[in-house]
Amino acid sequence: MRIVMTNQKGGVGKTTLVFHLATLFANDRKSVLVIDLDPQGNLTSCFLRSDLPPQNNIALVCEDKRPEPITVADHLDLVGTDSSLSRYENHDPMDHLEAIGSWLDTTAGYDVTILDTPPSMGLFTRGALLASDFAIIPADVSWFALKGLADLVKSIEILRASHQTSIRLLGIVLNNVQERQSFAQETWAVLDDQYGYLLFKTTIPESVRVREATSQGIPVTRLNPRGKAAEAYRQLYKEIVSRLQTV
Amino acid sequence: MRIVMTNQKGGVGKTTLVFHLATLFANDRKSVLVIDLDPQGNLTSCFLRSDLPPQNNIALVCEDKRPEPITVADHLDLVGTDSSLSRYENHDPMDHLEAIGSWLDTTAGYDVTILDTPPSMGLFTRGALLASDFAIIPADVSWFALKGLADLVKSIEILRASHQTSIRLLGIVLNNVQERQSFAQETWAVLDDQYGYLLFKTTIPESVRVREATSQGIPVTRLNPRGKAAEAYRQLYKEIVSRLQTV
Ligand SMILES: Nc1ncnc2c1ncn2[C@@H]1O[C@H](COP(=O)(O)OP(=O)(O)OP(=O)(O)O)[C@@H](O)[C@H]1O
Ligand SMILES: Nc1ncnc2c1ncn2[C@@H]1O[C@H](COP(=O)(O)OP(=O)(O)OP(=O)(O)O)[C@@H](O)[C@H]1O
Ligand SMILES: [Mg+2]
Ligand SMILES: [Mg+2]
Repeated sequence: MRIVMTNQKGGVGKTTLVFHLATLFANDRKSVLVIDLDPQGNLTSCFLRSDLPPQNNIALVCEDKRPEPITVADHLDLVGTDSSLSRYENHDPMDHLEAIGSWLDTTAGYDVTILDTPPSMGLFTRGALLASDFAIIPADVSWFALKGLADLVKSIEILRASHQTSIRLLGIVLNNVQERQSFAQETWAVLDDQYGYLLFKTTIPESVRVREATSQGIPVTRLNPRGKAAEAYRQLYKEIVSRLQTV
Repeated sequence: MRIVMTNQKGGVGKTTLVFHLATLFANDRKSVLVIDLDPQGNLTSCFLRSDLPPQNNIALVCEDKRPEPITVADHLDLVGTDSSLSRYENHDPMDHLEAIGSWLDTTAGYDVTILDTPPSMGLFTRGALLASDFAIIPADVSWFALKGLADLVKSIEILRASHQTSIRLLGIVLNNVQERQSFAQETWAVLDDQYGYLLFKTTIPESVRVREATSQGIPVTRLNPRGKAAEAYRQLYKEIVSRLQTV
């Protein structure tokens, strides 16, 4: 089962969510593969403090070679990336679009694969959408992120129809929610009206501990297990697992 | 004089900074042109609540046509964009890279032109860097944004050397700074050590009023003029103007 985390809007929490969900699946004894498709390599830097060895770089699929997963925790393997990936972003899109999917088809044996994408609708994001079963869209409670949502939901639909793939939107997660924002309540009402069941009930609160966690490469569920953010990630994980069982 | 706001890291505050600096230059009776090069069209949506008319879209430069600026406030014109721009992102980069600069050369008469870019190092960001005199890099106080800074500073240098253009880094602005983050003090010390004079002294505090401002299309300097965020933007504007006079 493959899940892609996507939103063209920057900084909404895609990488942070992949980092936490991957560790929660692995804690639950699922065998997990995470893939970093963002040339910034933020997901890679959550797991590895040193440079990524070339044989573990997803960029290899653009050269018709097979990247090797690297074990970063119990039940958790990574195929990462770095800025070398950007030299393929402007290549002729068609030849690389299918590359991610066809390589993934050779990596049997994982219960869950989670793909992190860059903040764009470019080649790697579209390749990841075509190769996945489900998409999760993180959004923050801001006018910019909400404005882009309708376009994003539509373009996932269009991609699915034009390539006859099975990608489905599993849901939208509100991240970085600040309690004191009256604006958040109003926005929630608008979202609920527009997206209803697609919206996960669990929202992830804004918490300085989350920022500290990603910078230390330790999930907040371990750094501050009784805090509100850790509780929210565990709650969201349960909601995701139950949705996966019912779709 | 042309300034480009850039950072491949998403969500660090590029668009919000362009929106506020453009209004501060215009209030100071400078004639200002702002250009939106992000297919999300976030800057455009700060100024226009309705759809952008096709003749005001920067995408026209990729068809060898001339977009028309639209006046959105006193002394402030916009050439905006929307998702139609993304069809050019994967075109053969070389023919569009120069298009932005050569069109800008025909739009004489503005004191200041400010370009907003998408969170990537793709075609439009590189075209904007080649066409500008100065770059300003907003960063938030996070491991991800700081990790990418060195790469970004380096790639601006490389672009300048390989295309013999005059682009120079005017400075780095820390945005979304939360007082209670002890992490911020530590990070500031590391940044000061690494970037020294490149770092603007003024930092922009995290403030819910800023989020509300962009969603209403009213700068925080008007929405909440005596608040800490408005004060910081005015302070930063003074620092930018004085740097422009001394470089
Ligand atoms: N719940 C949260 N509370 C506080 N900070 C958060 C939270 N979630 C994410 N962040 C912080 O917000 C910033 C943006 O998050 P992140 O980098 O994961 O987003 P992204 O969507 O992956 O960004 P990009 O578009 O650049 O890929 C990071 O500094 C991260 O630490
Ligand atoms: N000082 C601030 N205080 C609070 N919120 C802020 C501040 N600056 C920006 N924001 C909010 O943070 C979010 C990201 O800002 P913005 O969209 O301007 O960043 P960006 O770098 O342009 O993002 P992208 O990479 O998607 O283009 C927005 O919701 C904005 O309202
Ligand atoms: Mg990311
Ligand atoms: Mg922006």
